[in-house]
Amino acid sequence: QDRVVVIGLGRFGTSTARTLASLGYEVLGIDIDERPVTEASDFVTLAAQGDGTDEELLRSLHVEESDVGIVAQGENLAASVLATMVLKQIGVPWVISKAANKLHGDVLTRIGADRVIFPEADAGIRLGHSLAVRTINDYITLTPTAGLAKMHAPQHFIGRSLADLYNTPDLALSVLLIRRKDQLITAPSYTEQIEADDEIVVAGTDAAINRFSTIGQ
Amino acid sequence: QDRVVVIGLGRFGTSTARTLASLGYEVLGIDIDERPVTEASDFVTLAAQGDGTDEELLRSLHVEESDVGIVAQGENLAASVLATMVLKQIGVPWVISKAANKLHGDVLTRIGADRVIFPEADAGIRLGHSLAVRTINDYITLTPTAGLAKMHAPQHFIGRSLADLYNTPDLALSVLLIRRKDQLITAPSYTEQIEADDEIVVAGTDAAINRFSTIGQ
Ligand SMILES: Nc1ncnc2c1ncn2[C@@H]1O[C@H](COP(=O)(O)OP(=O)(O)OP(=O)(O)O)[C@@H](O)[C@H]1O
Ligand SMILES: Nc1ncnc2c1ncn2[C@@H]1O[C@H](COP(=O)(O)OP(=O)(O)OP(=O)(O)O)[C@@H](O)[C@H]1O
Repeated sequence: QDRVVVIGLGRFGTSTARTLASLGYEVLGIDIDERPVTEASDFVTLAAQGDGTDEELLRSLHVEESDVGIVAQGENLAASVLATMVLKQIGVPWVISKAANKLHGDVLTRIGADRVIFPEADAGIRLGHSLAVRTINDYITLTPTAGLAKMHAPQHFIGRSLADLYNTPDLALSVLLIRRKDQLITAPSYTEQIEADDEIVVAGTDAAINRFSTIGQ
Repeated sequence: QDRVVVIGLGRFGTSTARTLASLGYEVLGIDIDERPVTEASDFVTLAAQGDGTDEELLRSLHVEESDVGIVAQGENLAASVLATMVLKQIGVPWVISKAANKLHGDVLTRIGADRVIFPEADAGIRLGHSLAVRTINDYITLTPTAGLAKMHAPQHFIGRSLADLYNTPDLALSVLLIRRKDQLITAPSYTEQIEADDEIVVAGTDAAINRFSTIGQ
């Protein structure tokens, strides 16, 4: 059972702490404000109020025994950079830090963050790609021009088979998977018929995904 | 060519505006602060400094002719709620608003937002699921217990075929796709061999994804 420390319980830090706790990790949450600490105490192993850049505080909580550290400050650059530095110095083997922009990210990488993430920038990219097709509700970038899109089955797909939908010439797109309630149908056959409330995962360019979603309209 | 207005050019709004502009949309960006407006003017069709809740300002910029409106404030609840309301009142057909938490989201839905998104919360969920396997660099939730993970091919996979990797009993997981440079190999055959720098997209439970990533180690 891995131990994870999350320093900074803002929107992102709280969501990460909550997800990790639900997946069975032992989670220690730290924030300088009392309010997020009280909220997190409902779902993490231990929630402590204090300054995440203070080495003495971290050692008193045995943070150096953590397997992973997550530094979740974006707007407060000093706290982000100092907390990342302290975690690496006390020996946390894997530190993931959130950055507000590329320069912030470069600083974090240079001082030893093992991974830097840009949650807001990623979300903007995801939304940008999913605007073309209203039914897209998630997206993963694969190449500069192609990606994976998860879409709610459009109304005009219901009752049609994949063979029907694939019948369009020059469609550079693959249906990778259909989620039907809690069942995953991977590499679906041509005869598979789309049902209401199916979710479809496809891979292709934005243009191909856009064309695919309008077949049969 | 769809016209999109983005009100609020923080980290998320700027990333969305930039992605949409690169995909060929006509993008109008509005922010109350001068700095993000100057930055956005390099890549959007028009960047304007002003209050996104001011109907007169929006009409002077012909915002009612937009196809989509994106309201990108999280911390400033009043601006988020009022801008969403004004966009719907002046007739923008599709409004997507960012929310900081569930209650904020409920208010936005009730006043007419067509879609509500929670970028920071989503990012926390994604990170939580990808901690188990260090090489996971993106994740889409499919069901409460299963998802799609994109992972950098681990060192110990290189040179092995999928038949080799699948040879593990009771592995409830599918390899949906391999990305090799700019090429997408969908429904890869059993004889396909993993190369360095491949990215692999798999579908399964966290536990199955975790076990899969350690095969051959
Ligand atoms: N030195 C510190 N030690 C611990 N927690 C801190 C420290 N400084 C700031 N925080 C906390 O970190 C959290 C997130 O910080 P910040 O506001 O900088 O980031 P943010 O990018 O706006 O967060 P989010 O988008 O996730 O809400 C806040 O709850 C804040 O109280
Ligand atoms: N009334 C308004 N009209 C236009 N822009 C506004 C208004 N109020 C705030 N903004 C701008 O919206 C942007 C984002 O707002 P806010 O800080 O509330 O959200 P945030 O969730 O912290 O943003 P992000 O996480 O994307 O950086 C800021 O650049 C701010 O200047």
